[in-house]
Amino acid sequence: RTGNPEEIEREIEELEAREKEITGICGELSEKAKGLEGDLGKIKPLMGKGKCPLCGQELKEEHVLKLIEQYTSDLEKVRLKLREALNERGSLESRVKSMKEKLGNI
Amino acid sequence: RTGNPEEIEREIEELEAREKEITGICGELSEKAKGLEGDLGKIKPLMGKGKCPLCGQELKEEHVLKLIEQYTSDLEKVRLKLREALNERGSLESRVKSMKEKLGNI
Ligand SMILES: [Zn+2]
Repeated sequence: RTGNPEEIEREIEELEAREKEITGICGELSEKAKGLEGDLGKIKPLMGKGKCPLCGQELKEEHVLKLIEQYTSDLEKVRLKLREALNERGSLESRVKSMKEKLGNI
Repeated sequence: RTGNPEEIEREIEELEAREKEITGICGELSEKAKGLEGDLGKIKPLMGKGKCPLCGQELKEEHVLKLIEQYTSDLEKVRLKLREALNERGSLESRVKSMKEKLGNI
């Protein structure tokens, strides 16, 4: 890490651009998680119903269990990605902050 | 039809009781029609979708057509009953009105 102010400024710019990108990704992932939670909220009550309230077809218990498992695992994956993206954003913010302090001291 | 005021009053009471009952029935039938219209609004868009958006099972076109036909015919039946109930209520109201006028003239 050189102490050259131009280089530091350029690096701060790159980090801030990545920070903006990551913030967008966090937003998308959290919307996706909300959508999957909504779907699960509609599917879980199908357990024990003989017929689908929408299409009227017969509902076998193992079919509903499979659906619940599928949506639950999709939701887990999205939540994991969201945690990783939030972590990255956090570390970007602290790096930008410490670089700005460095710039201030030159 | 005698002109005896007591008998006319008793008959008015009976008609008004029936009128009240019929008004309740009209309310139920109109709620039922609204429910079926709502269901149809959810089922019609299933046309052309390969899978049910709720239970994920395959949707055959003739199955969806059958569903649309069934709900449409249920809705027609309810609307017919509603028209009949509204007609009965109308004729009860005019009979009560003319009997009250008769009472007023005795
Ligand atoms: Zn279904």
